[in-house]
Amino acid sequence: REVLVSGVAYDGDVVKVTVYGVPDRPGIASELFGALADAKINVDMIIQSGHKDGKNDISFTCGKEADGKLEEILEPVVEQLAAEHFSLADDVAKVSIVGAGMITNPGVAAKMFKCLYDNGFNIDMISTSEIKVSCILQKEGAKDAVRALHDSFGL
Amino acid sequence: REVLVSGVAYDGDVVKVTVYGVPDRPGIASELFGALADAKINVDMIIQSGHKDGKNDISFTCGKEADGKLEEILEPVVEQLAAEHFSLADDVAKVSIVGAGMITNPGVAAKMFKCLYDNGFNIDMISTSEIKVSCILQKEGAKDAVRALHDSFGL
Ligand SMILES: C[C@@H](O)[C@H](N)C(=O)O
Ligand SMILES: C[C@@H](O)[C@H](N)C(=O)O
Repeated sequence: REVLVSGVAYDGDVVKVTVYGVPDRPGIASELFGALADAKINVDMIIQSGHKDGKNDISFTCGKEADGKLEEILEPVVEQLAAEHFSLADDVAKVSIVGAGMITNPGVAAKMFKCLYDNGFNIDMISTSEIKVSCILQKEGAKDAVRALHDSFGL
Repeated sequence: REVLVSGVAYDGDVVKVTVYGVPDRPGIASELFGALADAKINVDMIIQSGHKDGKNDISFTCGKEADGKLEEILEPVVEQLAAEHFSLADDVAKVSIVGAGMITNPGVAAKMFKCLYDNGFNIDMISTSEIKVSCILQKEGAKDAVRALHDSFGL
């Protein structure tokens, strides 16, 4: 039994947004999340990975209650930031493994990814903390991923 | 005083790696982190944001003790994954704000990003959890970011 992982969590209340091709200069993240804060949008995950050719993509997730408001908030901001475009998807779910002190153990995240691969899941987004590894998957069938992870970690 | 944020953390023992242009299909993350796990590389943050045109970039951070080994581990894997290339940088630091239940409060992350902007910092990577917002910055001057964040959150 992997004592490192104590549970698997599922969150189906997820809208995933990616703003593509923002200029990689100070102030961009401030403007984007300032506009979301002004509109009282509760953000869950914020994910920005390495930049390329002076541009970057910034993703975030929020609850479905924001779904109707996001387009009208993002359109002016994305234009102001001179970003390329943004995408919005609510057919996704967040599946996480949770446990104390696990992320520094390199095998734990790899085991989660292997389990998702063996069960045919494509990973849309990844974010980790000291106690959690979260993956955004297509919502269809994501509950099966939870069961597969339970089995894989002996829970 | 922002009771939401209780501290600011600095970690200078950071190597940032981004693998660019991996095919966005099941099994890629499993192979990459499987290879790192086999080589006993302790990974800190794993960050993958939205994909584009069937490709994606995956970033991760680890401690400097891995620096000498990473190239020889990543070269064969990156080739096997048919990724475009990978970048490695150790002139970076992680600066985080920490506090209970803060990430759902949209203003907290925005306030951090605004503070970094006002002090001229460019944000390389972003990762969040329920209790933490972490930014990867250029190491030079990053300790000044810690002081600025202390002031901004009244700590
Ligand atoms: C891309 C975005 O994060 C930018 N680098 C900033 O500092 O705001
Ligand atoms: C890009 C990578 O995460 C891929 N989608 C996978 O599932 O492994």
